[in-house]
Amino acid sequence: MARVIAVANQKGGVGKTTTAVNLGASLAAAECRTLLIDLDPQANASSSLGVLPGDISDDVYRVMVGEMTIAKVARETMLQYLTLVPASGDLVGAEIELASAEGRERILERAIADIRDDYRVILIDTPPSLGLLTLNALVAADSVLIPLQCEYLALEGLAALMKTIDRVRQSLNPDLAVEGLLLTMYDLRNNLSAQVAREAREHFAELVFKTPVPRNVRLSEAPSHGKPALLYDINSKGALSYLQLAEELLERIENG
Amino acid sequence: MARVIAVANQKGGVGKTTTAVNLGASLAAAECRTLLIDLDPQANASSSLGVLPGDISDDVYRVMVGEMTIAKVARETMLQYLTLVPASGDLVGAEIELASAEGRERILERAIADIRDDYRVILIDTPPSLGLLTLNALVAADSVLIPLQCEYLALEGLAALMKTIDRVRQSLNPDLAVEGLLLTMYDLRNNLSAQVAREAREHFAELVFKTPVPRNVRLSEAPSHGKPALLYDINSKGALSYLQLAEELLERIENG
Ligand SMILES: Nc1ncnc2c1ncn2[C@@H]1O[C@H](COP(=O)(O)OP(=O)(O)OP(=O)(O)O)[C@@H](O)[C@H]1O
Ligand SMILES: Nc1ncnc2c1ncn2[C@@H]1O[C@H](COP(=O)(O)OP(=O)(O)OP(=O)(O)O)[C@@H](O)[C@H]1O
Ligand SMILES: [Mg+2]
Ligand SMILES: [Mg+2]
Repeated sequence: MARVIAVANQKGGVGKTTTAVNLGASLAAAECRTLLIDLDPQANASSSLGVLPGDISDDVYRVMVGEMTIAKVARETMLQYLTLVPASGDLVGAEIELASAEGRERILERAIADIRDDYRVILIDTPPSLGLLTLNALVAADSVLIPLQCEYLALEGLAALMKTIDRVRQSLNPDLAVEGLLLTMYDLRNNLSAQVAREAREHFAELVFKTPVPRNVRLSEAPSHGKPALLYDINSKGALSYLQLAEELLERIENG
Repeated sequence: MARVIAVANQKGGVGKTTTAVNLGASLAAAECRTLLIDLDPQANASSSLGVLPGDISDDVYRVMVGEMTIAKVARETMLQYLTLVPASGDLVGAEIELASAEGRERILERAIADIRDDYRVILIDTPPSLGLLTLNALVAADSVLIPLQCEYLALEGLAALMKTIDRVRQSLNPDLAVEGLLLTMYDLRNNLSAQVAREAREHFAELVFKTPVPRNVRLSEAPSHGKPALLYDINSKGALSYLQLAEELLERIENG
């Protein structure tokens, strides 16, 4: 039975997609059967794995409007143990189209139930907002992995996100846990990163992953080659930190 | 009669708020009467100017639901020629509350019409999505200033944004122009920035502002002090680049 993890934070540009793609790839490298669902109309997770909008006819939009199952739209990636449910621009319309649908918050949860036993981990990349798509991910998930960019404005947004998680836990998904906070774009050269990291560890203690992800240009170059960092430059600090994160996550999952 | 400029890009974390705040402050330093409207529920532009959620009772949410005028919620900042319409978390609910309101795309346009003659420039900071709040900004605006982070994934999102601008121009705001593309977080140390800059200038030529904004830690430190960069560290590369951008923008506006 898969562990379903939503990668979410309404603050933009904090490393949600970079984390979903590279953590997914690192779990696959450890032969952990992983499904990555791209639930962002920007479809950045899809293009980071070399799947461009023109390549696909069936994507997660068809799942959200009930026309197709996940099994039907899921596709292989260059990594044996990583499967992708791609997104496309069609998804932009989903939030409006589904706004008045019956059980609109549980569409993804129902779709995942069919294939849950086929994977060990299911990761969901979400858009930078707290709309219906992100809500579907939070309802379908066992836990939320929160990328926290080591910047002041990113720290500010955490309170609103935690409030939203609380609300979802009270009304729609009582078991929703916080998988952890991941420090991203940690820049050893400046004090701001160290300050934000210190504040996060003070407030959230054990919830903060021991592995910080450093700012590393290889991580931002890899998407233009349609590859995760571990296939683009395995020796880069970025690739190594996500391999380490995968190990840390698997340990947390095994030990419960 | 003010020029109304929406600062927009659905890609997250590209420098929308940093641009709205620091360009606004730089225009004010040039004694150009400027209004900054924070239309993002994250309220980052408000906190970057030292206005925290607890400080305000009336914010742009009250304008969007028709309870108050802009004149009533606008407040002074530490800069004489810069006035702020703050945001608060209440704005999160606005997109859902207004979804079925009559003339929901023109609420901000109507509110701005009352005070348009009091300012020379009106800047609108928008959230990282193409929902009703951003749509209101695009309908109310004369032009769109597009911050373009010098990263591959940010370049990818441009086509979707340009399509949205076209659609708004055809249906709701025929005169909507592109004010320009602003290269942000330009990092001289890596090739990716240079490559993205070259591609942007090839595709968009004159539309790209001559002034690039370099990656500069002072820009990301300033918000934690509640000040724009020019009051936090006037000699920093970040502050100087936004002063230069303000000059370039004023020249464009004067010369039509
Ligand atoms: N550790 C890192 N080092 C350097 N660059 C990074 C790192 N993590 C992410 N990036 C780059 O920063 C930008 C933002 O990251 P990303 O797109 O993953 O964030 P996001 O939270 O998914 O954004 P959005 O809110 O738009 O969905 C991207 O261009 C990405 O390549
Ligand atoms: N030129 C720059 N140099 C260094 N840091 C920057 C620069 N511009 C912005 N930043 C920092 O990068 C982060 C993202 O910028 P900002 O919040 O302005 O982007 P945004 O597009 O408004 O994000 P959102 O999509 O969440 O609204 C912030 O922490 C900000 O302080
Ligand atoms: Mg993303
Ligand atoms: Mg912003």
